[in-house]
This record gives sequence, structure tokens and C-alpha cells, in this order.
Amino acid sequence: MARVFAVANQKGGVAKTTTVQTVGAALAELGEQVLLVDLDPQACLTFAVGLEPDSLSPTLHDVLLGRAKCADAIVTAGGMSILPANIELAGSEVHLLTRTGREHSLARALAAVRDDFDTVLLDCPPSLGVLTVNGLTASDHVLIPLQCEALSHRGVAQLLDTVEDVREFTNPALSVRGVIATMFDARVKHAHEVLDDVPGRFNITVLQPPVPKTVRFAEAPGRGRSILDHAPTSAGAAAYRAIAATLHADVSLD
Amino acid sequence: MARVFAVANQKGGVAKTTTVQTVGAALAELGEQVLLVDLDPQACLTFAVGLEPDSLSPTLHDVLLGRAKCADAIVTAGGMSILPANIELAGSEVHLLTRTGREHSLARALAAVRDDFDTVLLDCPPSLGVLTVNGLTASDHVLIPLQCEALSHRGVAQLLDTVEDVREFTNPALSVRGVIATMFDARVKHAHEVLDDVPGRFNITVLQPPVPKTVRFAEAPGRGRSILDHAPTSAGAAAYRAIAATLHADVSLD
Ligand SMILES: Nc1ncnc2c1ncn2[C@@H]1O[C@H](COP(=O)(O)OP(=O)(O)OP(=O)(O)O)[C@@H](O)[C@H]1O
Ligand SMILES: Nc1ncnc2c1ncn2[C@@H]1O[C@H](COP(=O)(O)OP(=O)(O)OP(=O)(O)O)[C@@H](O)[C@H]1O
Ligand SMILES: [Mg+2]
Ligand SMILES: [Mg+2]
Repeated sequence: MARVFAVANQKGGVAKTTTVQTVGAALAELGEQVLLVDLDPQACLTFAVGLEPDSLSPTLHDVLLGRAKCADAIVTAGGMSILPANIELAGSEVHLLTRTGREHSLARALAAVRDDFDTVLLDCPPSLGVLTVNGLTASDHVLIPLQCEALSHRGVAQLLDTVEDVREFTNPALSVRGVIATMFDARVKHAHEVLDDVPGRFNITVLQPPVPKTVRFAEAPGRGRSILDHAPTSAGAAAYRAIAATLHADVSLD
Repeated sequence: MARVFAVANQKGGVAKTTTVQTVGAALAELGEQVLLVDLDPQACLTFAVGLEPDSLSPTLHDVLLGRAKCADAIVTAGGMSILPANIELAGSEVHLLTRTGREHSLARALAAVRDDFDTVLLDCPPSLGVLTVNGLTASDHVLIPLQCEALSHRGVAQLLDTVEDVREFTNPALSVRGVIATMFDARVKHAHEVLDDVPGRFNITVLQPPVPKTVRFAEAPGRGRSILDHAPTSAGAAAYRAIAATLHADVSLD
């Protein structure tokens, strides 16, 4: 029975995609059957795992429109399964906007395959639109990558409002598993304060440890390789492995 | 006669907002009348210049829906004028999606005020949706903030495709002024190669100099203050001032 996590934060560039790819890879190292779902028309996750988005068919777009099954669209890459995206997914956003029950489109499609996996990770786009709402509606838990810089708590408040709406209208069981401190730069004044402020301000957990900011992530990984492959002894790899181990062991999630 | 620049890149967190705020402030230092337009429902620019988005009325949302004029919504902050946003702007995206001529909504509204300014800078959201297309349709020139990391040229190609569509269908006069290398980290392997590759690959200019990656940007500026205020002698401030000086002097843009 898979646990489904939405990795969400509407702010751009806070390591949602990096978190999905790396936590996914670390869970696969621990023996889990992992499914990654690319909910972003920019298809960065699909590209990062070594696929060529524009050459794929069917994709998540076809699944959300009901013209393909999940199982038809899922491919394997890097020891994990992925339900890939490409730019056509922008069409889903338009198509779903005006349809009743549109929030449940992904949940319905995933229902058929989720029992084949231990963990499903959904990579949300940088917006609180219909694709992210589909992700939250289809999930058991939310993981919030947080870049600990000046104004990040404002975005968290907005995201938690959306989570509350989803709990009220489309997915009462949705819970917030916690915040992952991404690209954590200890030299930034107040980075620690921003992080320490989270539990009290929002009543949510901060997963440990913070993932350090390191150029190893920014370097061109061989496409299809996460930092666990191309810099396995780095502090960044160790941090994501520790976070994955926490989720792997977390029977409270079942 | 204002020059209107769309600052666009659908990738998240590549310093679009930072570039709009800082180039705008630098142009104002040079004596220009500057209008900033916040095209992002997350209203990060509006917040960064010291305004409280949720307390503002009317905003760009009201302008795009035709129920307020630009002049009613424009406020001043930090020596510049701003056409602000708040989360209601997400409603514009839905509203405009299905309306004929929707791409021209911003252009029509701005026509009434653009002659009051020397430069108008549009802060686009991290997507290629209807708000960014409105921005591109309303602009004379595009500035592309580029974070020189592994996969950034893929996003530039996608953006230039959208620019071509806009030139074909809604704004034949749109030109690409060039790329601004943002948060440039000389320690990242291939950062220089990514940048050097741009002119040949895309036939567009790279504005000089690259803006260095520096924690001074990430620190909590006093709200309403750009790096030109809170770290005026920093390399980051100097770089944005040099870029602004280039645009200020660029009579080829008229
Ligand atoms: N710990 C880290 N240290 C340094 N760089 C990092 C780290 N984590 C991620 N990055 C880099 O930051 C950039 C943004 O990361 P990523 O694309 O995962 O963010 P995102 O939130 O998915 O962005 P978007 O909002 O556009 O979907 C990438 O270039 C990535 O390689
Ligand atoms: N030169 C720089 N050095 C270090 N940090 C920077 C630099 N420029 C911007 N930043 C920081 O990077 C983060 C992202 O910048 P910004 O919000 O301007 O990006 P954006 O492209 O507008 O994001 P979004 O896609 O969410 O709109 C911010 O915390 C900002 O302070
Ligand atoms: Mg992403
Ligand atoms: Mg922005």
C-alpha cells in the first residue's frame, strides 16, 4: 500500500525536483519500489532522470485526460518508475480548469497502480494551480522543501492555506509530514532563525538534517544520475539519504 | 515614450524578481521614471518593494479584468512606481484563458500610462501561461535572467519558442534584448561554458557583467530596499548598476 507524498512549494527554484529525484533514489537504495510523478509541464524531473520529454507518448497529460492508463505511461529510469511529463501537460491545466471533479483526476488515475509501489513522490510545479491541487488531492502527505531565505515563510503560509482548502473540499486525510530545509546556506544571516521559526509559527515538523547548499548539485550530473551517483560521499547526498531513511522507517505514516 | 521590457524565464528561482527590482532601482538612480509591473500572483515583487499585497485594492487583477484603470492601481514605493499584484491575480489567469484577445489585456491597459515613464519592467511568473504571454505581448523587448547551471539552456529554448509564437500572433515587434547571467557562481564547473554557449546557440546577446552569486541578496533586506540600498558597495549592486547603465544608454532600443 503506497504512501503518496506531494512535494510542493509554489516558490520557484527551492529544490522540489531535486528533492523528489534524490529522496526517490535514496528510497530505492533502501529496497523500496518507488514511483516518481512529474506534475510540471516544464518536465524538469523527466529530463533529470535521463528521458527526452518531447519524445514520450503517452505521458501524464494523456492520463489526466483519461485517454491513457497510468500503466501505459509509466517508464523505468535509474532504478525507479516514473510517470513522465512534457510540455503538453500545460494543456491539461487548461482542460481541467473548467471541469467538475477536476481536482480528483490524478487520484483516480493513480488508484490503479499505487499498490505496485511502496512510495509515490509527486513533483509539483511552482504554482498553486490545478496541477498542484491535483497533486495534493491525490496524496496522503505533503513535504515542503523550504529555502531558508528572507521571505520564505510567507510562501509556506500560502501553501498551508491551500492544504487547508484541499482538506476541506477534496482530501480530508491529507497531512503535512513536514518541511525539508533545502540548499541550506549556513552563511546567510538568519537562515537558522528562519528554520527555527517554522515549528512554532506553523505547527509542522522540520525533517533533519538540512540539505546543505553545495555546488555538487548544480554541476551537470550525467543525465539520469542523482547526486547519490555522481557525488556519493558528499554532504548533500548524506543529508538526502538521512531524510529518506526517516521516511522509510516512519511507520506512523501508514 | 517608455521602453517596455518583459523579464521572463519560466524556470523558478532564477532571479526574475530580483532583477526587476534592482535594475528598476538602478534606472531610477540614473534619473529615469520607472514603472514596475508585478505579473505574478505570488506578488513577490509587490512584497519586496515594501507593500502588503493582500491589503491593496485595486491591483493588476482588477486592471486586467477591465474594472480599474492602471492609474488607479499604480502606487509608488522606493522611488519607483509599481502596478502591484496579489493572489487574486490567479483569478485573472482563469478568466483570461477562454477569452478572445486575452493576450492583449495588459498591453491595452498599459497604453494609457506608458508615456508617463521612461522604462517599464514586467516581472513574469515561472510559467509560460497567459500572464507571461500578456507580458510578452505588451513588451518591446525581452530580458532573460539565466542561472548558469546544468540544464538552463533547455528552458531558454522553450522560452524563445514562446517568443516566436508571440511575434507571429500577437506582437510582431517583440525583440530579445538579451540574457542576464544571474546568481553567477564561478565555482560551478561549466558555469562559464553555459554562458559562453548562449550567443552561438541562440543568436542572442549576453549583457555584461554576470551578476555574482552573493549571500547579500539572500539576507533579509529591509522590506522595500534593494541591494543598492542595503549593500551599495557589493559586487552584486555594481553588476546590476552596470546592466542598468547599458539599458539606460541604449538608444538602439528606441
Ligand atoms: N542543496 C543544493 N545546493 C545547491 N544547489 C542546489 C541544491 N539543491 C538544488 N540545487 C539546484 O538549485 C536549482 C533549482 O533546483 P530545482 O530545479 O530542484 O528546484 P525546483 O523547486 O524544482 O524549481 P521549479 O520551481 O522551477 O520547479 C537547480 O539548478 C538545482 O541543481
Ligand atoms: N545574485 C544572487 N546571489 C544570491 N542569491 C540571489 C541572487 N539573486 C537572487 N538571489 C536570491 O535567489 C532567490 C530567488 O530569486 P527571485 O525570487 O528573484 O527569483 P525568481 O526567478 O523571481 O523566482 P520565481 O520563479 O519564484 O518568481 C531569492 O531568495 C533571491 O534573494
Ligand atoms: Mg521543479
Ligand atoms: Mg519572481
